[in-house]
Amino acid sequence: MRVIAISNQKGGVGKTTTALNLAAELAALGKRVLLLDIDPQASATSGLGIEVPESASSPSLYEPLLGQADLMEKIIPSGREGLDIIPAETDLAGIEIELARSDTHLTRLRSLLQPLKDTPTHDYFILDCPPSLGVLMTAGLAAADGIIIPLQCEWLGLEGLAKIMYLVEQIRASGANPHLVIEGILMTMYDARTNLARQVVDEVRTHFPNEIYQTSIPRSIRFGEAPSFGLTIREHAPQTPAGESYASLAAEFLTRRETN
Amino acid sequence: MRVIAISNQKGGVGKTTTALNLAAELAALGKRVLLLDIDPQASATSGLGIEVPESASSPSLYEPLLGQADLMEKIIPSGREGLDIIPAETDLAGIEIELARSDTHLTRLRSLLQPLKDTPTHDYFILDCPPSLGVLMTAGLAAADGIIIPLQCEWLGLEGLAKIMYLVEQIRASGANPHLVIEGILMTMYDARTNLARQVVDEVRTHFPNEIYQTSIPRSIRFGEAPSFGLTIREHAPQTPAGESYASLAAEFLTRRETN
Ligand SMILES: Nc1ncnc2c1ncn2[C@@H]1O[C@H](COP(=O)(O)OP(=O)(O)OP(=O)(O)O)[C@@H](O)[C@H]1O
Ligand SMILES: Nc1ncnc2c1ncn2[C@@H]1O[C@H](COP(=O)(O)OP(=O)(O)OP(=O)(O)O)[C@@H](O)[C@H]1O
Ligand SMILES: [Mg+2]
Ligand SMILES: [Mg+2]
Repeated sequence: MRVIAISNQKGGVGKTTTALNLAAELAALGKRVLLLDIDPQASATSGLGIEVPESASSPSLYEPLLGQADLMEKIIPSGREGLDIIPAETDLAGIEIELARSDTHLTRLRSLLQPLKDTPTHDYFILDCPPSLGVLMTAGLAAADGIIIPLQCEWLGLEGLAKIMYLVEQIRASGANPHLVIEGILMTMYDARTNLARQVVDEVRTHFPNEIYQTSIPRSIRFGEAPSFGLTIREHAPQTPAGESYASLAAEFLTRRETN
Repeated sequence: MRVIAISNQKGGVGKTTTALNLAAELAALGKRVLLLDIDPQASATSGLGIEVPESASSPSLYEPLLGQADLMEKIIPSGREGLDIIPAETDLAGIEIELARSDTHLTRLRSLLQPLKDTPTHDYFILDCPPSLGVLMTAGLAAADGIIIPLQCEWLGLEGLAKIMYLVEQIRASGANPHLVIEGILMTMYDARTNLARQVVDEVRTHFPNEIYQTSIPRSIRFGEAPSFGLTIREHAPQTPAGESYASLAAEFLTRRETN
């Protein structure tokens, strides 16, 4: 079982779109996948059209992170074969303050996931991280085996790359997660008609030739529409370049995994 | 002197683009404006091409928020007439953890800005807030007189609107800032060619007819390019619809101010 964090502190770069579509495509390829939504905005939960069942307790990771419930109890089906989810709720925002007051905030999520590695129920855990440099985001990096960095083909996106790379270095050096690797850098919202997009991709390919995925995700309004129907991109726009883009990412991701 | 927070917990919706361009346009209309970058990503600082002078201490709000320095010492010129800035640095991320441990984290920024209202040096303070539901974002809301909510014309953007409206309600009800008003909702990245954009604008106009600005900001690659040159949109693309869009927002913002 491998834990993959989809993370970049820059906002709106396609973290949630990547987390939910990669998770769905890995499941379509026969992997058992658990999507953990650790962003209090809960976009991954609503983007998949998940109706969270009414219950007395919080459906999110809130209680497990405070040691008040078992993580496995929070797993619910996604309606897609092979894909389960632990949803998020706005109460997760409160955890940032609660956890920040404890000295173990960095490794809390890691110690929650560690025992599940011995008797794995899933092949992959995919973490959708919030945009920030706060407690939930750093806990996600500390818990992950690998990180996928979605990167918008814009200048401000490029500036953020140095920061997330530095943060990964710090997490490794701190001893919280010495073996954290960069799974890959995914270029998102790529619009081939603009010079800016080509310049940014060239820049990333020059500096990070081994990390950048060959697959880039095209800018398409279909991605903006899909969450309003609670559908993955393949469900919403099958047989289109956008609809197939995350299937080709999943294939490339698995090929890298097998050869590394 | 009025403090305006540019805030929305959803990432990548145009908060920084709005903060720096609105600040520059208000200054061009003769107002004295201070832009406070309270996002550890420091996109507003780099987007204006600000070279932060080397110095022994941190140039950001870090020390003032901990009571270790005077806010006024951190003000530096932006190179544009009437526009000053307090830059951000990644060290601000550390403040989230430090402040979260104190019971006054919500009102720390407010009490820092309050005394400046009596002997104002500027007409407007514009706060560029980080994407999150964390300490710096809520402190920004508690410190503000009014909030401008940039909203992407996408489904996931619309979902975020209910959350930020609820958060404003909570900040008012908590007593931390009972008189916080919604200055306005700004539709950003508007692409008239897509149904989705028109549907989202119609939805917002129906539910918030008084808050939505008439001015909407068009989607344009020029906005992605401008920060790479450290230029405002008017400096980078004068006499274009994109280049003029924030000038018309500034005019609408001031007209509302004068009539309310
Ligand atoms: N390839 C794409 N082309 C066009 N729009 C896209 C693409 N990928 C995502 N989007 C849209 O862009 C917006 C931002 O994407 P998303 O919410 O996945 O980013 P994020 O990094 O998770 O944001 P946050 O920082 O708020 O968590 C959404 O409205 C989404 O529908
Ligand atoms: N109207 C627009 N049209 C096209 N691109 C835009 C527009 N406004 C902003 N952008 C680009 O979209 C990206 C996100 O904008 P920006 O960084 O201002 O958003 P933000 O809400 O401040 O993000 P964060 O949540 O990370 O703070 C940037 O690359 C910016 O250049
Ligand atoms: Mg997201
Ligand atoms: Mg910003």
